[in-house]
Amino acid sequence: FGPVTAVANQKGGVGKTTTSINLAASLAALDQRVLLIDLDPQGNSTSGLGVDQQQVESGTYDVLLGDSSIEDAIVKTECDNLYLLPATMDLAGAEIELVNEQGREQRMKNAFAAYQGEAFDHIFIDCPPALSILTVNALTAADYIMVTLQTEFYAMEGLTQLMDTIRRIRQGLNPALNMEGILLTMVDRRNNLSTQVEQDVRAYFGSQVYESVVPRNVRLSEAPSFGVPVMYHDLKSKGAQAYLDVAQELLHRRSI
Amino acid sequence: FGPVTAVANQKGGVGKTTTSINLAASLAALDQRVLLIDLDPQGNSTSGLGVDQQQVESGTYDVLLGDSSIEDAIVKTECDNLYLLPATMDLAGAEIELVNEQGREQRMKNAFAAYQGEAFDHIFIDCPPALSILTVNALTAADYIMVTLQTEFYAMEGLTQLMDTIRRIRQGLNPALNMEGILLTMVDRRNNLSTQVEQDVRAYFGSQVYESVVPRNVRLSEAPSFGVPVMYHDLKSKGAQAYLDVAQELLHRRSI
Ligand SMILES: Nc1ncnc2c1ncn2[C@@H]1O[C@H](COP(=O)(O)OP(=O)(O)OP(=O)(O)O)[C@@H](O)[C@H]1O
Ligand SMILES: Nc1ncnc2c1ncn2[C@@H]1O[C@H](COP(=O)(O)OP(=O)(O)OP(=O)(O)O)[C@@H](O)[C@H]1O
Ligand SMILES: [Mg+2]
Ligand SMILES: [Mg+2]
Repeated sequence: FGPVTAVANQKGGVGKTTTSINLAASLAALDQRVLLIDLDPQGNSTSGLGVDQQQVESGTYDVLLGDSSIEDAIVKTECDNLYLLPATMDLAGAEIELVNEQGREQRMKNAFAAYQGEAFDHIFIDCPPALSILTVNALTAADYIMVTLQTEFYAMEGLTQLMDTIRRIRQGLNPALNMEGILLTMVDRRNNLSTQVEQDVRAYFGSQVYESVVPRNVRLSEAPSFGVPVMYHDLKSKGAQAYLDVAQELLHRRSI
Repeated sequence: FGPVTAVANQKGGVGKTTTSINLAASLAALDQRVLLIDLDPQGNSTSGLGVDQQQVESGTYDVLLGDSSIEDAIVKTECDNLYLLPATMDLAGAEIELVNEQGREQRMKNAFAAYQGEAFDHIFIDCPPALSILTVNALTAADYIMVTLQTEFYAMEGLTQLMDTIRRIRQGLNPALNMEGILLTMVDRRNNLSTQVEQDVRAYFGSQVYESVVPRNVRLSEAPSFGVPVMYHDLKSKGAQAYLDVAQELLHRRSI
């Protein structure tokens, strides 16, 4: 199937979707075959890539409930080499429906094991803002976790809870889960708080923190309204360039 | 007990906690007796008011599971007239623990009905970023829902899902749930996208949208690191003044 990276953080609005879409698109532009899985009932990765949730026949929900294979639910996006497993509205009900099921945390992992299609170079999972059964499914199935971190007080505070969860998953459901790294998002170096948080996080987590950071850049928040990754909206923007840097750094970190 | 307002939006990072804390504190400064209930396992309203989650004996989790009354779990904050029902880490487990319980959606409502302490002029519930059992508990127990809306594309897109949920709650669990209004947060009138979203939302929702808006203001994101509402961090800031305006507008809307 290919190496799987969960993009996760239970804190809301910290750039999980923006990173999933734009990192996936940047790697696809570097000739990698990439699959993005939208695991958030909000379906932001789906709409951010111009796919209409209402038109989707089967998606992540159907795969988790065992009603569809991954290869039947995947759709091609307008970007070469970039594929999407879309989220539909019924994903909001999956949390409650899975709770009494056997092996509820392994549904995603089992679906990956059953995959029969062409392999991918990278698979990303855009997680919802909660340490819920959906996110636990992603962390159980993933080889790597990438934590997107907005340089703000509440986001930094939530890191402890997230690191505890990662440790617990490693001890039980997925001993092979690696820390891909912490990516700082919406960085504003003119702002003392943002700079302070960046310094604190680098002091504490060292080389686990990506060198590349994503600056606050309005082009990033405009792109989803056109249904395209930022590089197709404004390639020269700081946002697009930042995600190309992040993609290069990921490839470099994986090759060491 | 008093009028209850749930501050909700399943979209993450749209200012639910920032609004809960600063609107509650502004009303408390206007001599209203206010209770803030932290219903988010992240516990941001708790830490944002300087209360240490580790030191808390019983909190929202214990109230939902029926192990504590509200009056036994409430703590005083450093602000006059402002009380807090704190969140503890075990609240993260409440979602799964409640799913098989009888009347799982009515836990909060039942706890309000059983309240024996002194009445409040206003009660706010800071909701987590999900349309989960916790949020449904808040919407079932509330008299009003205030939707905080960041002026961004994904946030606007999520409104449809949220309005559907409110409609369903009104038809079933809580016919008395009123729309308090939509409060625009992190507004940046120099930014075309922000201005466009504001215009679209006002055109569609009309007078349901608060006149007062909350501008993006760094003092608002600094205040939680000092454990105080923004008016105690920088009263003259645009953020503090904005929430005093919001408090006045809420009082005005309720009196009509
Ligand atoms: N670097 C950036 N510069 C400017 N805006 C950004 C940036 N990154 C994200 N945004 C915007 O901030 C908002 C939050 O980002 P996003 O939705 O990607 O976060 P998320 O963690 O996926 O949120 P959720 O927790 O709701 O899933 C979005 O409106 C997005 O367009
Ligand atoms: N008007 C504002 N100006 C500047 N920063 C703000 C403003 N409102 C909120 N923030 C900051 O933006 C981030 C998100 O806000 P907040 O945590 O209140 O949103 P939330 O909806 O409660 O998030 P979650 O979905 O995780 O519960 C926080 O770091 C907060 O300090
Ligand atoms: Mg997202
Ligand atoms: Mg919050």
